[in-house]
Amino acid sequence: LGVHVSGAALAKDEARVTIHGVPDHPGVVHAIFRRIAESNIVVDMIVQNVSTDARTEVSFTVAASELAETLRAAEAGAKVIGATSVSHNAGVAKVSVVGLGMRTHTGVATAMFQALADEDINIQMITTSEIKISVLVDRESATRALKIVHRAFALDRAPADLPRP
Amino acid sequence: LGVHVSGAALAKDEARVTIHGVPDHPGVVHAIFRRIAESNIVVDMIVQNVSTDARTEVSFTVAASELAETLRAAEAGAKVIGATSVSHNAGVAKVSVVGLGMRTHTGVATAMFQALADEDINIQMITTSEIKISVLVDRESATRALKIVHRAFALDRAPADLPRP
Ligand SMILES: C[C@@H](O)[C@H](N)C(=O)O
Ligand SMILES: C[C@@H](O)[C@H](N)C(=O)O
Repeated sequence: LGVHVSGAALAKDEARVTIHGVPDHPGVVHAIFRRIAESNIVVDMIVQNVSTDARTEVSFTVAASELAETLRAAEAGAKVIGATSVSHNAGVAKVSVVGLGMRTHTGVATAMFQALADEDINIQMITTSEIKISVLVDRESATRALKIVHRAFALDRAPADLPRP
Repeated sequence: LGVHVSGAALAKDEARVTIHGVPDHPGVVHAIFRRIAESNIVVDMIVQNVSTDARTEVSFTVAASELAETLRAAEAGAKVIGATSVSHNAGVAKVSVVGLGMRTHTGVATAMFQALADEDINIQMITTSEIKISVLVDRESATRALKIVHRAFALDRAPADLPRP
């Protein structure tokens, strides 16, 4: 693929929190995350897409064990900023593909998405950087998702097994 | 902060494309990105948040010079998957904070969001990994955003200038 996919990772016991109807003007995400940081909650993914009609959604993941406390902080934050509601999913997992030199990682993302699609695994959230593509899936699908991603990038074979070019 | 923020980066000439009303079932993002990969377009950020009423939005950024071709691929993909529309913004920039050991990067994210909020810079999209927090802002705000982030993390001082602990 012209890129070096060095590994795949799984964070199996995650929970996802989403604040809905977030007003889209400066200072708003800071107000949300200040509260969360003050509660000493470790946040993993943070995802925010563009707004529609001046409102957007901010989602983030935490360890499933931190969900209750996170929801308290999120609900307090949501009130202060005038967001409309908070939702959550207690049973999610993050599957990631890690690469070096993944500057043109479009092909890698496509291959990852294909692998999951072939297994009928639904992708709930996506976030990327040049060295990492992460998707959020249902926890029930997590182990199967990691396996299929390993297979798609030949990460499940010992170097000696790989076909010679 | 207990983490090592090693640098900040700016990608100034980006364009953002969003596919709206994306049906949320397996295979859909693969259908979108297969087309984009086949056009040899290099995609930078990919952001997808959770769905509402079985539909979500998929946004991604490309070099501004690739926008026209990207829109062709995105519109073709949107048709095929039954999405409702495609929107774009030709004048955006990605500002990132890069760190090592940013495992508890909630504090770093909060500090980054505060720096931008203090400058009244609006955050359009957010994506994170353990080593990188990226936000999309208006291109007009880009240079100012980079400067304020440098200052917030004392990246604009030579090591000799930093206060001794
Ligand atoms: C929605 C939120 O990101 C807002 N635009 C902010 O800058 O804080
Ligand atoms: C929306 C899109 O990500 C869809 N859930 C898929 O898996 O392809």
